[in-house]
Amino acid sequence: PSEFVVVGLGRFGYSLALKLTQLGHSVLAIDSNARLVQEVSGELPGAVALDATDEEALREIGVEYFPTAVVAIGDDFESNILVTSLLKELGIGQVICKASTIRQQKILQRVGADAVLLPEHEAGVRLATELASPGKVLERLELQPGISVSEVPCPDQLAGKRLVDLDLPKHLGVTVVAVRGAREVAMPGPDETLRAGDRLVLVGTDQDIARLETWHP
Amino acid sequence: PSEFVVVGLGRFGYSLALKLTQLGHSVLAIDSNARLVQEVSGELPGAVALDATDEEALREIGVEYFPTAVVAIGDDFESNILVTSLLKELGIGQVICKASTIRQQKILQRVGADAVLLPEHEAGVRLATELASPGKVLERLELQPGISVSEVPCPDQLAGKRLVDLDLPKHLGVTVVAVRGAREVAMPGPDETLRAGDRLVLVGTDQDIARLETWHP
Ligand SMILES: Nc1ncnc2c1ncn2[C@@H]1O[C@H](COP(=O)(O)OP(=O)(O)OP(=O)(O)O)[C@@H](O)[C@H]1O
Ligand SMILES: Nc1ncnc2c1ncn2[C@@H]1O[C@H](COP(=O)(O)OP(=O)(O)OP(=O)(O)O)[C@@H](O)[C@H]1O
Repeated sequence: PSEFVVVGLGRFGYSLALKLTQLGHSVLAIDSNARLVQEVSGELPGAVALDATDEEALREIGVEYFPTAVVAIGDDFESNILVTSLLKELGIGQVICKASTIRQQKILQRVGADAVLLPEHEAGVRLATELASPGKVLERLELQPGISVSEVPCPDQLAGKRLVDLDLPKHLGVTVVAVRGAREVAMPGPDETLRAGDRLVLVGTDQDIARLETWHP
Repeated sequence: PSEFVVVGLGRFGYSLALKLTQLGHSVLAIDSNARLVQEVSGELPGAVALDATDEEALREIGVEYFPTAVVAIGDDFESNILVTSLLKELGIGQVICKASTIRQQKILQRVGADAVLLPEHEAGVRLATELASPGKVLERLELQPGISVSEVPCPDQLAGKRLVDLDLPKHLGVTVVAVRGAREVAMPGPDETLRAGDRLVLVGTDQDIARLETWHP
């Protein structure tokens, strides 16, 4: 497992620190609000209350020995900039920040941030891509414009049939890379039999994936 | 293409409406701030200035004929609830909202929202998953815990080799579903030759994908 510093425990920072902790990594969570640190200390055992713009305080807890830090400060943009540049000066290899606007993103990049996220913008774009993709696509990873790995419900007319008999690559140009739901199968073999309620993870063009819904073997 | 209503043009709502428009769908964008609507009218031709809690005003523009609406109001939670329940009463099939907290999410679900997003929470969890996944994973879609579709840089020692000669499924248990970068190939054939600078989209366990980095044919 790795080690991460997370500065700022708002909705974004807290969810990040919690998920990293649940995945088994060690997280040094920092927030200037002592009451908040107290409240989360059960779930984030390494949480520390300090002002991250205070270089002395950061050195005392050994922040410079961490390979990756995330700065999750929103409203107080001056703190956001100060903390980001301090962490880079202390020698942290990868400093990831979040910004509220594109202008803020540019400024944080100038002071040395390795990556700057715009959570609200990205969430809007992601929802648009999901709404715009065809059929009942549940999850989608765009491989290139118009081609994706998409997860769709298994159409009723395909339940009970084996992949080798359906030959989806030949008839539709799509390949099943996983079957999810009641059972979880990655890279299913030719004899795999589809069942009602399955979710199929497919690779192909969005048009071909959309045709699956109404295609009959 | 489909038709969408987007109420609220903050960072989330504006990015959503813009991306849907760019993907060729028609968007009825609504915001109570007339100055803002004026500013975005170049990129969002269908933008309208009105208070979406006003049922008469919504009927006048025919909102009930749209299949999907997204409510992207943040600070004013009362408006958020009122607009969400109004749109459901007007008969819109799919109403998607965003909330700032889990409590707000529960309330919006009670008034009939079909889906409620928590953009900041989801962005935190998504970054945690990316930071926690092994190797230089660029993009990752979890198929099941520990198994994913991941995009990784093509290791130097594999450049110049054909997929049939590498036989990655046999040696590592991973399958290449796409090659990206200079050329974009989905479901590459056995004769595909990998090149330095390629990005490989693989299906397999996180451990097996991580081994690719240092594996020698
Ligand atoms: N100098 C600082 N040192 C440490 N923590 C700080 C500092 N400045 C702000 N914070 C903390 O950062 C946290 C997140 O900041 P803020 O609430 O402004 O962001 P936000 O964008 O609203 O968060 P989110 O959208 O993730 O909920 C707060 O809990 C705040 O106490
Ligand atoms: N009743 C209403 N009718 C139409 N628009 C509204 C209404 N109430 C608020 N809005 C608009 O919704 C937009 C987004 O709201 P707000 O700025 O509170 O959300 P936000 O959570 O800060 O947004 P984001 O995080 O996406 O930037 C604003 O532009 C505001 O004018």
